[in-house]
Amino acid sequence: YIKLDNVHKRYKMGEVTINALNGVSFGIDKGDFAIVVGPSGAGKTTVLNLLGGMDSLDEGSISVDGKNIAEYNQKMLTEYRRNDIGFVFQFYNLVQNLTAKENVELATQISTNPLDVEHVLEMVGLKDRMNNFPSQLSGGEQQRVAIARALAKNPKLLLCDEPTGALDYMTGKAILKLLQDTCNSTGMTLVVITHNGALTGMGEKIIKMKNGRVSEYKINKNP
Amino acid sequence: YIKLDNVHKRYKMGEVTINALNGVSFGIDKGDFAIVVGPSGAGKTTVLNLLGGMDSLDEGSISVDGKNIAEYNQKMLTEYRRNDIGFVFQFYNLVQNLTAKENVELATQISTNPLDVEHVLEMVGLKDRMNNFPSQLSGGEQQRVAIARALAKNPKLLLCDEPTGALDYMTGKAILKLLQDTCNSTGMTLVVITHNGALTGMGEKIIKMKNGRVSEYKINKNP
Ligand SMILES: Nc1ncnc2c1ncn2[C@@H]1O[C@H](COP(=O)(O)OP(=O)(O)OP(=O)(O)O)[C@@H](O)[C@H]1O
Ligand SMILES: Nc1ncnc2c1ncn2[C@@H]1O[C@H](COP(=O)(O)OP(=O)(O)OP(=O)(O)O)[C@@H](O)[C@H]1O
Ligand SMILES: [Mg+2]
Ligand SMILES: [Mg+2]
Repeated sequence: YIKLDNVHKRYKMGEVTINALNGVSFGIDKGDFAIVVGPSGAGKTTVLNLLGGMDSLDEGSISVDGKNIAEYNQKMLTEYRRNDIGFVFQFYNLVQNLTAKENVELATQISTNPLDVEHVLEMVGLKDRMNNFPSQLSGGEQQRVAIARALAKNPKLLLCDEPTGALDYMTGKAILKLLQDTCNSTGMTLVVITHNGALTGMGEKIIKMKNGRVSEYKINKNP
Repeated sequence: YIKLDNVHKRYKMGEVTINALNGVSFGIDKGDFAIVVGPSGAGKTTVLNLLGGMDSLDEGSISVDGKNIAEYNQKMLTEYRRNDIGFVFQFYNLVQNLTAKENVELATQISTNPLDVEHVLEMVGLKDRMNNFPSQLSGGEQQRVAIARALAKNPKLLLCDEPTGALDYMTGKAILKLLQDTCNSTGMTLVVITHNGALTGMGEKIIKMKNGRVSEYKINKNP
């Protein structure tokens, strides 16, 4: 369903070239819960940004549902991001002058088959805070708004960049269970970057990255 | 050295009042490594902001080194923040159009006895990236710039809001060891918010928070 083949991404900074991705290849099946782990700077966010159609690669190919998205033009990428992808950003990217509820509504307005906004906010534990602005919320509360926003889109492919980074153990575990349950019940494909090694047992595919490459690839038959 | 006594902090939002802190009391000795843990929304960041002189309380007192900082006027608070405090923010707060090195230098220009800027950046593993801007750095690299900036000030009191939230296990552990070593060698007092329960063994004081209160307080004789 998802296939990265020898993907390279380079950043030129004067005389220095950073090889953010240096030949990344892996596959993910439809409906999988895939987990991406690795040290800081390994290239995890770069992989997710490419999968989400938010950045372009320098070499290689990325096919999603049979189509090489690396060959999409701007218009096709915009459609892809809007219709097929839900994205939880490492830095949340919430709209500061919209409330939590309005942030989630904004994302669902362009969705073909969105979930109920208030229900999703309740599922992430923010029922009483949905009328607050991001600046009135704690770090973990803001992260949960970002998660609700992506979930509510009801996308084919949900991409989460460290979705529990600001959450305590119990809240984080509940969030991952919510994501996993949604993945199992709706057939959604889920890719999660996490540095919480304790969670790798939950996924069908474990992709370990290091220095812009895949260092290890595990298939888990019984998550 | 640090004493919070029945501290209250309230946010009024229309008819609703949020009791961010609902009677918080605890003490920390000079040179301690204190760890604050608790669920998302418990009030941890609010406590740190008050300790750092960046916010004001509604009830109670906070004494640091014998002085009630809750009674400081604006000028005294500015001096306190500038000279005595190093702060690692939950959202980093880096200056986007200054490089990593310039961000750290900016903080040390107003310090009485700063550490060497390049040396501190090397200690957090960013020797090769110090001339990059925050937007050219991964999440964990940006977090490490924020840590270097606070450390380089060589403050009496170092306050860190989830300093390893975006770091993988190995990098995070190295960073906490660096903070602990600095605390032990310089006599600095260190307060760290973390939701990584595995790390609580490292501190002399463990302060567990829940719903705006201290739910548990442990003294660890042998960290
Ligand atoms: N715009 C950019 N310009 C230059 N280098 C960049 C840029 N964006 C990312 N990089 C570099 O590419 C490498 C991979 O970055 P990436 O953000 O993918 O890492 P990551 O695995 O997500 O790390 P973290 O766990 O710290 O978030 C890093 O060395 C980073 O500094
Ligand atoms: N400006 C504000 N206006 C209204 N409520 C606020 C404001 N700032 C914080 N709060 C609320 O106060 C409570 C405590 O917030 P705080 O940021 O201290 O939590 P925290 O323990 O740091 O949580 P996290 O682990 O999620 O970062 C939360 O319920 C939060 O929503
Ligand atoms: Mg990242
Ligand atoms: Mg916080």
